[in-house]
Amino acid sequence: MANVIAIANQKGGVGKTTTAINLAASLAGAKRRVLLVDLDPQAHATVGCGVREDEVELSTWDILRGADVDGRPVGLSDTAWEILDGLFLAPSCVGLATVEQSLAGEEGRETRLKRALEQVTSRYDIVVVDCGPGLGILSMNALMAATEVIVPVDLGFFSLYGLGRVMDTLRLVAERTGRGPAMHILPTLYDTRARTMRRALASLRDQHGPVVLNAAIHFNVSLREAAAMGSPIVEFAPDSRGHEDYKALAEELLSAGLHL
Amino acid sequence: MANVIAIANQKGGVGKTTTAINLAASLAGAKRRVLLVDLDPQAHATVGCGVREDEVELSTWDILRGADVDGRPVGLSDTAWEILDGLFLAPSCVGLATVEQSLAGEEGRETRLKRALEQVTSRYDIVVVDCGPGLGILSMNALMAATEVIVPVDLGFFSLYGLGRVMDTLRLVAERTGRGPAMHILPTLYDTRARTMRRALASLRDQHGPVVLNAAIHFNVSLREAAAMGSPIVEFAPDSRGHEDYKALAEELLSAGLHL
Ligand SMILES: Nc1ncnc2c1ncn2[C@@H]1O[C@H](COP(=O)(O)OP(=O)(O)OP(=O)(O)O)[C@@H](O)[C@H]1O
Ligand SMILES: Nc1ncnc2c1ncn2[C@@H]1O[C@H](COP(=O)(O)OP(=O)(O)OP(=O)(O)O)[C@@H](O)[C@H]1O
Ligand SMILES: [Mg+2]
Ligand SMILES: [Mg+2]
Repeated sequence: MANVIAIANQKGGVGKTTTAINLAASLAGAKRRVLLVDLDPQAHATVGCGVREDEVELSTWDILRGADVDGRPVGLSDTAWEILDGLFLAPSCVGLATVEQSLAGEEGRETRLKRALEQVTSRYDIVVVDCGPGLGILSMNALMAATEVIVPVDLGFFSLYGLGRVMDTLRLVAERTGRGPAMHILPTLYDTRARTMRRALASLRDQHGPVVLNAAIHFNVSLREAAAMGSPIVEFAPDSRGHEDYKALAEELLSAGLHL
Repeated sequence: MANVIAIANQKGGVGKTTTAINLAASLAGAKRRVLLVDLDPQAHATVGCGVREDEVELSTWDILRGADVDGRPVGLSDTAWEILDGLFLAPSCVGLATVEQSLAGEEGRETRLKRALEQVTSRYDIVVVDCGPGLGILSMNALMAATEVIVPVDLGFFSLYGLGRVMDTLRLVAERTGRGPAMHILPTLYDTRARTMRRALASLRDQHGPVVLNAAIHFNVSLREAAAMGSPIVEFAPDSRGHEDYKALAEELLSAGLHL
């Protein structure tokens, strides 16, 4: 079973996509074969890797709705674009926004991604799934398939306030699957000069202990600029703080024993 | 018909809630009677106004699901908490997260808020609706009821990229209702020292002209701290840049002829 890392938090704008793209690229840089799955109808992981939405033919939308190609169901490998050595992307498209309504009431709608991933576990060592904001059917698909969940938190009041809701959802997933994903909290957008943020990080560590990763992602303009250039930070600015931080995150996860 | 201003953008973390709370408070400061409606299951406009979720009895969830109180349907005034002179809040609760599934397929599910607002237009001059991220049934309820839509944009690549999607949705609303809400783009989290943001704002104004408001909300730590204290910026830090910016926004909207 490949490691499946969901990047999820219902709070918007906390760095989920930035983390998904750059963690996946850093893991590929550590010689793992990585599949980045874009499960957000906004398709930001897709455009953040330089893939244009109008060039995408098969997407995660085709996976979740059970579309066919050449008389057989579309598989994740059919959708995959090569982004870097060892990094492949299963792109999203706007059709994904209709999943909530089109799959409402369907049997097994929350485990469609999990079943699609079981078909490709021999090809990839690690799968990273970018979720959009909210905790609807798309995020549930990611959480039901995940072995680990990384919850980015921007150390602001609203995002800290919402952590309890994320943990409730993970408990629900554990009840349904019998073994919930391991949760890791990742501090992001961290501006060390801001006293309130330094305090927020200290109290986060007090409250949640080892669930909070040692790695913290600092506020770094290169990460914002890399997104605009459609390229992971390892390509756009390999000497930047942003790249160092995501490399450290990849190393921490690999040494913590992602079962590889 | 009261002015109904929806604060919406499917992109997460662009300052929707911060704008909803502080614009509503600034409009109340200009002697209007204002109702702030929290339509996000995260309930951030609710806690950002100092109301605890566990103290909320009737909420926007009761409005949308058509609950009864004393044998008649719950109205928005039944839910309202007084926050400041002239500012009232219709709080949210976590039950709102189930709306997508529980109202799926129901007749008129997208106009429940509009119908509830028609009952209270004599009590309030202006209604401000905070939407969560995404463009599902909750945001559609706000857009179908709105006379104006403010779209906060944090001048980052992902948020600019997603603007087209918001405009497509507003065209859809205009087709369904015959008169779509007027759209205003509000630059937020603006750090004037960042060259990429100065350029992004200039190109936003080139591309969208008068749709972009003159007012821009600068990055201001007091806004972040006010949220943590559960208080609008006018109360927490009346001399701050954040308060000045939201006062200027309120004045621009009032002088642009919100029909009052
Ligand atoms: N460490 C960082 N330093 C500077 N900017 C960052 C950092 N992480 C993310 N950003 C920027 O902050 C904004 C929000 O990040 P991002 O879009 O990755 O969040 P998200 O959680 O994926 O948002 P959504 O909820 O819409 O999916 C983006 O403009 C991104 O470029
Ligand atoms: N002008 C500003 N200056 C500094 N911080 C800000 C500003 N506007 C918003 N923030 C902070 O940025 C974060 C995101 O803002 P906010 O939660 O209002 O966005 P949102 O669009 O409502 O997010 P969501 O998509 O989750 O509803 C919050 O921590 C908030 O306190
Ligand atoms: Mg994202
Ligand atoms: Mg919000």
